[in-house]
Order: sequence, then C-alpha cells, then structure tokens
Amino acid sequence: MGRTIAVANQKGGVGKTTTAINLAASLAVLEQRTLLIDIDPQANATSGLGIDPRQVTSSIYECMIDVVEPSSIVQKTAIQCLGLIPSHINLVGAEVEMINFESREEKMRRPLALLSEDYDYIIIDCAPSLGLITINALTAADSLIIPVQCEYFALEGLGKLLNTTKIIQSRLNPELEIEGILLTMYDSRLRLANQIVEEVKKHFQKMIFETIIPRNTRLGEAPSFGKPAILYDGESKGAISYLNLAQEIINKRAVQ
Amino acid sequence: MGRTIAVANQKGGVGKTTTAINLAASLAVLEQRTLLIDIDPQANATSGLGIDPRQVTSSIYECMIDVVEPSSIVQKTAIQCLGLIPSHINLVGAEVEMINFESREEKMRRPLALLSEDYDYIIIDCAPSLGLITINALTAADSLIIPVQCEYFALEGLGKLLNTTKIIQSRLNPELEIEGILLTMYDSRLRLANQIVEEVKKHFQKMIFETIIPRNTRLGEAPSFGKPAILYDGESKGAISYLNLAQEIINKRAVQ
Ligand SMILES: Nc1ncnc2c1ncn2[C@@H]1O[C@H](COP(=O)(O)OP(=O)(O)OP(=O)(O)O)[C@@H](O)[C@H]1O
Ligand SMILES: Nc1ncnc2c1ncn2[C@@H]1O[C@H](COP(=O)(O)OP(=O)(O)OP(=O)(O)O)[C@@H](O)[C@H]1O
Ligand SMILES: [Mg+2]
Ligand SMILES: [Mg+2]
Repeated sequence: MGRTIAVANQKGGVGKTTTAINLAASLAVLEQRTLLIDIDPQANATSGLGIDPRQVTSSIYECMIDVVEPSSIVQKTAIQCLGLIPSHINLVGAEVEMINFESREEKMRRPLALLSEDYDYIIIDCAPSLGLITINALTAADSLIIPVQCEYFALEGLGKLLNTTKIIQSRLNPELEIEGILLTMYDSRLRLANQIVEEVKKHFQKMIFETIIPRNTRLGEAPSFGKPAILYDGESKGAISYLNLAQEIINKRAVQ
Repeated sequence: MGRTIAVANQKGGVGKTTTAINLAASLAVLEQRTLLIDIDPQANATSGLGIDPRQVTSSIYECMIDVVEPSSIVQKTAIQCLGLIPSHINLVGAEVEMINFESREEKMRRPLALLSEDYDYIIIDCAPSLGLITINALTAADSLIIPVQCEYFALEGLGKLLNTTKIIQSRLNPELEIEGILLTMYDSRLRLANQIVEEVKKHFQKMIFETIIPRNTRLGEAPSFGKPAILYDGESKGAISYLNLAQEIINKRAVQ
C-alpha cells in the first residue's frame, strides 16, 4: 500500500506546485513508484511536466463520480517511475456540482484506495483554497506537507491551516498526519527570511523538515521547459534540495 | 462617483494584496479619498494595515446580505484619506451559503453603489480563486487590475483570466474594463523575468501599465509592521513604484 501525501496551503504562491512536481520526480528517481495527481484547475503541475491541459479529457473528478477508472487516465512522464493524473478545467465546476452530493467530502477515498495498490507514493498538488476538492484530498490522504514561503503572510496563514487540519482529523480523517512543514524560497541574505525560519522553528519545532528549499532560479525556469528541476538542471541547488527532501521522507518511513 | 477597482488573479502569490494595500495607501497620500475592501478570508490586507482579523465582527458579506450598513463597518487607518472594510473568517462559509441565492453574483452591487458616493477610489483585494465572492466583486467593479508575477506559471494563468473576464463582461457586467496588467516582483538580473516581460508586452501591449513593480524586500517587510510601504520606508523602490502606479491611474482618469 502506497502512502498518499497531499501538498496544501490556502496561501497562494508558497511553492505547492513546485514541491509536488519536484518531490514526485525525486521519489521516482530514487526508484519509488510515484503518482502525481493535479487537483488544481490552474493545472500548473500538469503543464510543469510538459502536458498540455487543453488536450486532457478527464481528471480526478471523473474518478470521484465513478465515470472513469482511475488507472485508465494515468499519463506517462519523462521519468520511468513517475505517472501523472492531469488536471482539467472541469475541476472548476466540480466544487459547485458536489455541494449537494451525499458524503461530498469523501468522494476521493475510493479512487485513491484503488490507485495506492500500484504505487509507493501518491503526491497530490492542491489549489490555493480550502474548498471541497482540497477537503476531499485531505480526507483521503495519509499525510499533509505544508509548504511555507519565508515571508510574513505565509507565516500568518500557518496557524489557520493547522486549525483546519485538526478539524479534518476530528471529523473526517483521524488517520491524517502532518508529514511536515517545508520552508521554501529561503534566501539566507534576507533578514525577514531568517526571522520567519526562527519563528517557525520556535513554534513548530517537531513538525519541520530538516531540508529547507532555497530560492533558486532553476526551480522557476524548469516548468517553462515542461520538466522537473532534476531533468532541467540536476546539479542545481533547487534540484538537490528536493532530492534531499525525498530521501528524508523515505528514511522517516523506513524507521516507522 | 468613485471608481471601484478589483485586484484579482486566480494564480496565488502574484502580489494582489501587496498591490491593493500599497496602491490604496498611495492614492490616499495623493489626497484621493480611498477605501480598501478585503474580501479574501485569509485577511492579509486587513493584517497588512495593522488590524487584527480576530477582532473584526463584520465584513463585506454582512453588507451583501443586508445585515449591516456598509459605511458603519469602515475602519480608520494610519492614513487620513484611507479607510478599510476588513475581512472576516465568515467569508469562508459565504461562498457555500450564497450558492442558492437569487442573483447570487450581484450581491455586492448595492453596497458598493452606496459606498462609492463617499470615495474617489474603492480598491478590492480578492482571494486566489474565481469563486462566487470574487465573481461578485468583478460584477460590481468598474475595472480590474491583474497583477502578474514575472514567473512562468503566472504568465500561463493570464490567458485564462482574460477569458473569464470576457465571460463576465458578456453576462454580468458589460461596463467592466481592464484597468491594466501590472508586472510585479520584477528582478532585472533574471533571464526568466525579462522573458516574461517581453512575452506580456508582445501579446498584451495595450493593457500593460507603464509602471513595473520591482522585487523589493521592503514590500515584504512592511506588512509584518502592519504598515503600507510608504509609511514603513517611503524612500524604498517598492514604495516609490506604487506611488508611480497611483499617479498613472489618476492621470489616465483625468484624460478620459
Ligand atoms: N524555491 C524556489 N525558488 C525560486 N522560485 C520558486 C521556488 N519555489 C517556487 N518558485 C516559483 O514561485 C512561484 C510560486 O510557486 P508555485 O506556483 O509552486 O506556488 P503554489 O503554492 O503552487 O501557487 P498557487 O497557490 O497558485 O497554487 C512559481 O512561479 C515558481 O516557479
Ligand atoms: N514587489 C515585491 N517585492 C518583494 N516581495 C513582494 C513583492 N510583492 C509581493 N511580495 C511578497 O510576496 C508574497 C506574495 O505577495 P501577496 O501576498 O501580495 O500575493 P497575493 O497574490 O495577494 O497572494 P494570495 O494569492 O495568497 O492572495 C508576500 O509575502 C509579499 O510580501
Ligand atoms: Mg500551485
Ligand atoms: Mg492576497
């Protein structure tokens, strides 16, 4: 049984997609069978792996309403052990359509349970919101990675997200763990960035990954070539930091 | 009658809040009576002006459902001509509650019409989504500012947002204009940033503001002190660029 990890934070632009793409690619390079699922209608994880969202016909939504078999819509990527379930513009309307469904928060459970037999890791890239689609992912996931940009507003939102996680744990998914808080876009020359790191370490010591992702232009350039950083520039600080993150997650699991 | 400008982009972290706060503060410093309305449940524009969102009892939502008079919830700020309608956590539930309302997209029209008699400019900070609350703002606004971070994913989302704007113009608000596309977090040393600027200039030449907002650490530090950049460090490149933007918008209006 694979481990399903949602990458979520309602604060926008904190590095959710960059983390989802590069963590999934790194796990695959370390020979873990990995599936990346893009549930953000913006479809950044889809285009960041070189797939044109306009060519996509079905997404995870069609699996949630039992119209397609999840394994039938997995696309191959440039990395052997990495598959992708792309996003589709239909996801925009999904939230409204699902409002009146029976157990509307639990529709992603079945498709993910089916998929997790074929993979070691499933990584889910969420939209910058706590709407019904993201709630479905948190209800079905084993754990949650919270990317936190080393900026003031990102720090402010962290407390709110941890409260929401507690509510989900108590009502919808008692098994949901916090895989970790990931500090992103860290620039050691900036006083603000260092203050944020100190603050997060002080309040959330046990939950932070040892790996900190530096601000690195290669991470921003890679998606414009439709590749994860490890294929675009494997020697770059950005690519290496996500490889370290993948190894840290694999090691933690081995110990448990 | 004041001009209502929504600051919106479903892509997260592109500088919507930073633009809303600093443009509103700059307009006020240039002696335009200005109101900033925070409609993002994250309440970043609220805390960025030094107001604690936990102390807030009503937001624009209570005005949309006719429970409070909009002018009664305007808070004073450190700048004479600047008022704020803060955000409140209730906004999270508002989208679900409004789904079954009669003309649910037009609820913000009346409160904004009442308010615009007292101000020269009303600036609305939107959440990173195109949900019902953001649609309400676009339906009620005179124009729209689209912040675009000088990054690949932000460029990708621009086409989609312009399509959505056309739909709103045809169905809900024929008067909605594009005030402009604002390039943000521009770092002239980065090849990617220069490529993005070229791309946007090539495809959207007529819609871009002359003012480009540079990446400037003072803009990131200011909200942690609860101040707009013009009060935190008025000499900084960030503060000056938003003052230039405000002047550009005032001049454009004078000419029309
Ligand atoms: N460590 C990094 N160094 C440099 N640039 C980065 C880094 N991480 C992310 N970026 C860039 O910053 C921008 C925001 O990152 P990203 O899109 O991954 O955030 P997100 O949280 O997924 O945004 P959204 O809330 O819109 O889904 C992107 O343009 C990305 O390329
Ligand atoms: N020009 C700039 N220079 C440096 N930092 C900036 C600049 N503009 C914004 N920032 C910082 O980048 C981060 C993202 O900006 P901001 O929060 O304004 O974006 P947003 O679009 O409102 O995000 P969201 O989608 O979550 O609402 C913030 O931490 C902000 O302080
Ligand atoms: Mg994303
Ligand atoms: Mg914002």
